[in-house]
Amino acid sequence: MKKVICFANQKGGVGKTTATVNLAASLGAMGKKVLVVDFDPQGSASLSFGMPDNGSLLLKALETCSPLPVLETPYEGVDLVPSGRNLVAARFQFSLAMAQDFLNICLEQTPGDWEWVLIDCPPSLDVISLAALWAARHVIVPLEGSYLSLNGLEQMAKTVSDLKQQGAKLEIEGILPSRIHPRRRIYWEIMLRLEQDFPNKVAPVIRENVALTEAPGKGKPIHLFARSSNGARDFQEVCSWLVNHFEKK
Amino acid sequence: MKKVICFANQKGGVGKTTATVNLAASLGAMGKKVLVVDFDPQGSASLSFGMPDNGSLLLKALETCSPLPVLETPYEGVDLVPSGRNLVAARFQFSLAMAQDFLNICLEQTPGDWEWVLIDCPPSLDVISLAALWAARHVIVPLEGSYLSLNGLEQMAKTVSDLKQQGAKLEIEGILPSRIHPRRRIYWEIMLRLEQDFPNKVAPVIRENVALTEAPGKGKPIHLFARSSNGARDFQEVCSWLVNHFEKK
Ligand SMILES: Nc1ncnc2c1ncn2[C@@H]1O[C@H](COP(=O)(O)OP(=O)(O)OP(=O)(O)O)[C@@H](O)[C@H]1O
Ligand SMILES: Nc1ncnc2c1ncn2[C@@H]1O[C@H](COP(=O)(O)OP(=O)(O)OP(=O)(O)O)[C@@H](O)[C@H]1O
Ligand SMILES: [Mg+2]
Ligand SMILES: [Mg+2]
Repeated sequence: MKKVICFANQKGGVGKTTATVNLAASLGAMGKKVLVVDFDPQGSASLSFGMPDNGSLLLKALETCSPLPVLETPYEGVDLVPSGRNLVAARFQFSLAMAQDFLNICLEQTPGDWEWVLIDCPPSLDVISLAALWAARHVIVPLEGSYLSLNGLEQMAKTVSDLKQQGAKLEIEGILPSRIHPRRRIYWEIMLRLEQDFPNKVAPVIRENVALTEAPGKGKPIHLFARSSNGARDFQEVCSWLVNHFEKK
Repeated sequence: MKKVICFANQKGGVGKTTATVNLAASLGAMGKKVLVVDFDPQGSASLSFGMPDNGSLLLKALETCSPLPVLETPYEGVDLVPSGRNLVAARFQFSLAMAQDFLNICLEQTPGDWEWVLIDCPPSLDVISLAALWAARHVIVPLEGSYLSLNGLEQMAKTVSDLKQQGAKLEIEGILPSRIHPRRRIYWEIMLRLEQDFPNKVAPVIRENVALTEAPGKGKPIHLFARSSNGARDFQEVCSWLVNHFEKK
């Protein structure tokens, strides 16, 4: 049963891409088959795998309702639908009504036996992120340990509930606290709030770790770039949490 | 001579809002008259001033080419055009061609004698951020000390150059390194790159400082929330740099 998961939060810089890339790589290293869909015109996930792209093949597939362009990455078990600046045109070409289908249709036609499809979303409530949400069944919301970031989570919860009212089969499966400074008081305040509002849905946290900032510059996931760093260990924890969470379903 | 400045970077979470809010407040405290235009449907700048809004008045003004809704903030010299979730509709209602005018027209009709207009942009290359760029004469690009953030700057430079080719009167006036960890090697590498690619345009840096993360939760700018913090001192430096930079013009 293919699990299609969106990493979404309209707040910027909360770790959506870092989570998509590193969880995909960890799942792949465990022997799972994973497809990463870089659905952000910034192409951060593609850059993070060392595979920059201009997004024109992806745009073309969406425009013509064709299978998505899939590349093998150098990382075991992980394939990538790359993206880049040309995907911006999707914002001007597709209407709100088309968001329900334009990614869904292409994903369904894309041949491949991946057990996990992880979609990296842009920081924006627009046709691109809405199309990603319509194509997914599950949402993971990364967020930072900050007040402005909590507002992003609140907005996300509202967006998911609006989509469900329109018929989307979508659930917030997890909240992923990221870029965490564990000794800050604001972190403890936020964790209490999260446990209250989303009981049993809060993933293990990803601490702020310079290795996670550097890894994209080498085009590598954290477990290969800095195997014994806090970043690698934290993502290992989150990966186990993710697998248990979904295997219980 | 009114200075209209956009804080723009399609990369998320690089400190656009934190810079807009705190520089506006510092300029106001120096006796300048400042208008902050919160042009992000997330409404982060409005939240950061303690003035959350649903964005419907702003959307209405844009739809009807009317003066923008302006509120006084509790902070000396600073007025605010607030924003919120309802502004999302602008992404679906305005075409790419309309981006040249739909904010410009409203801003020109908005009565007020502000010397500085600071526009906070969303993390996205779309009709909203393009309208902000068309309404401004100057761009300041905040960025983090990370590889993915440098890609955002590169994209921004390309966007500004495309707009100038279409007739926009727009210049990148400054690069604002934010959320800086001064002891990280990646910071030094990035600073060297910036000085090379944008000589004399790199503002003093804003260091990572928990007070800057907490201040929005109290709806206050940093110089009132934590007057002797590194965040307050760094913004004081950047404010002086900003005033000197523009008064030389
Ligand atoms: N735990 C961490 N420790 C240190 N740096 C991190 C961590 N997580 C992410 N980063 C860095 O912070 C920046 C933002 O992270 P990332 O790009 O993953 O967020 P995002 O939510 O995908 O951003 P956007 O909204 O622009 O898509 C990046 O430069 C990334 O390398
Ligand atoms: N120098 C700093 N030190 C500590 N925290 C900071 C600093 N600058 C910004 N922050 C925090 O980091 C987060 C991102 O900053 P901010 O919202 O200003 O970025 P942004 O570029 O406007 O984000 P977006 O792309 O979502 O609009 C916020 O929670 C903010 O409070
Ligand atoms: Mg991203
Ligand atoms: Mg912002």
